[in-house]
Amino acid sequence: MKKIAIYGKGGIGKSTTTSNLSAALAARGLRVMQIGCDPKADSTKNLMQGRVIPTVLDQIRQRDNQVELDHIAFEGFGGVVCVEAGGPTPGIGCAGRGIITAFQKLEELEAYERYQPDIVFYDVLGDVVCGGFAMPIRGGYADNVFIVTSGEMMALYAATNIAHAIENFGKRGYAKYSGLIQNSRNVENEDALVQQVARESGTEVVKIIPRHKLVQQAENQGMTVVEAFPDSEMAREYNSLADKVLEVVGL
Amino acid sequence: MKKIAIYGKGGIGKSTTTSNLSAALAARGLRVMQIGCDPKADSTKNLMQGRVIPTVLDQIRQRDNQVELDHIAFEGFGGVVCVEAGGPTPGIGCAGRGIITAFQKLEELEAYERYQPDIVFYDVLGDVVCGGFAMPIRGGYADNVFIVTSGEMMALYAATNIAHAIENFGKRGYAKYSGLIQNSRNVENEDALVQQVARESGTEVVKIIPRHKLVQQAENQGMTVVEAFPDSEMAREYNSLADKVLEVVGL
Ligand SMILES: Nc1ncnc2c1ncn2[C@@H]1O[C@H](COP(=O)(O)OP(=O)(O)O)[C@@H](O)[C@H]1O
Ligand SMILES: Nc1ncnc2c1ncn2[C@@H]1O[C@H](COP(=O)(O)OP(=O)(O)O)[C@@H](O)[C@H]1O
Ligand code: SF4
Ligand SMILES: [Mg+2]
Ligand SMILES: [Mg+2]
Repeated sequence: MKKIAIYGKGGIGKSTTTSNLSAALAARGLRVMQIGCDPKADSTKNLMQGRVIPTVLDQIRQRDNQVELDHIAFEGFGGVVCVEAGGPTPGIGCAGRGIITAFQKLEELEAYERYQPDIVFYDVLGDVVCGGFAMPIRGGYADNVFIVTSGEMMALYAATNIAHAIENFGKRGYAKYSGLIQNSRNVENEDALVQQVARESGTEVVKIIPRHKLVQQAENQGMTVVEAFPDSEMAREYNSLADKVLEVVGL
Repeated sequence: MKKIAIYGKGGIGKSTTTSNLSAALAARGLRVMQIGCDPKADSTKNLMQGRVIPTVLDQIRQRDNQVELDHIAFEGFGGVVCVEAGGPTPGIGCAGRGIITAFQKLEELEAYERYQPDIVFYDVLGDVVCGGFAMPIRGGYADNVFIVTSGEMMALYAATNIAHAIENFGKRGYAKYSGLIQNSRNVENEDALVQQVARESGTEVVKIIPRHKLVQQAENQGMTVVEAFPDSEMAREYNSLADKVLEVVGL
């Protein structure tokens, strides 16, 4: 079971990229689990026909901690097992608390034993790397970390920050920083800017994903591009990313 | 002394807007203090001729807590008193910890008594509203809160989140949510989208600031637009924002 964390600045395209990755790998017969670790809790929406599934935090609250696996894990497109950690009420408590709680609950309910995933993706907010948001790196929960970025200054700043966090506090032998995924925003000199940050942080650009309106068109149908437009050039881009990820993590 | 917090998603233009506001008000003879509450620690750069001042956290570390006011508070353009809270090493501890530490240190060193500001601006990261980032709202440190947003989905999502935090956890009588500042990104239907979020969160759009390359030109000289191009249309926009802010906070 390979555990892969996908980090990046909010809005950069983590969930879009991760859910298309999950869909592409599931379509090849791999058992995939995708765990949303962003309080926005919509990581898996386009694997669930546009449905926002209940979060682990919400279920614990509403069911007074009488939570079963079927309350928090849902099978979506291609059999991808979808989970959303959720977040606390804005302003109170650590925003990353949902992630800590979700990880505990999934272990307690033996989710990995039941579903036997080949790959687990954690889709993690990367604007700050602390509290629960640092767990996939610090807790030894991830074997590999990829960072999604564009050529925009704020996205690159966040990427550098996350790279430092991995370097400083990845537990020995865990959380290998495996590369940047460029989710293009078509800014000036983008490829070179992203390439430079890759070099400076001692890694590579794993794949350049173009900006494409098929993403929005698929989204409007509550789907990934891989599901809605499987024969498109854009679906090929995500499949090529899937190949690269498998190669990098040794699957 | 009016204490005003400026929140918003990372990269939305909080520091650009706040430093131009500070410059505009200082140019009218008001005593202004600007406290950067973003681990990026560059809020006051363009009031300090492009210089990134030492942060409170860094000074405490490097000087073994033997910190004087002159080590952390610096007078910039127009006499604006500049402070940067700083942030911890990425991945370790709460990212908002610098803010908590900075507030304590400024009180301990009696900064407000020494400088007697008419207005204090806190420029605060708003991607998560927890830990130290919630302090200006929860700790009763801010009289008024403005949120900087554009018409982009992620900026509006963050704005809504921050508005909820104020509503849930502003201490009684403190932290009045005073409105949205639209920092335009020229997306489709922008004015209407921002207007809608204003309505839904029970407030108004205080000012629409256009996107303008004079911002970059001033930045490249290490200045605000108000300092570099005082007679420009863009400087007038920031002055008009200053008028509106004074009116809204009752100064
Ligand atoms: N390659 C792409 N081309 C076009 N639009 C994209 C692409 N990737 C992401 N987007 C758009 O950007 C928005 C934000 O992406 P999302 O995956 O939700 O970001 P994150 O999960 O990092 O917050 C999505 O609504 C999506 O429509
Ligand atoms: N009105 C504007 N017009 C053009 N560029 C802007 C404007 N406001 C901000 N910017 C640009 O956006 C970038 C990010 O702004 P910044 O103030 O640093 O964001 P934040 O403090 O919210 O992280 C700045 O480098 C600046 O050049
Ligand atoms: S550790 Fe990070 S996520 Fe948790 S309270 Fe602090 S800033 Fe918020
Ligand atoms: Mg997401
Ligand atoms: Mg800033």
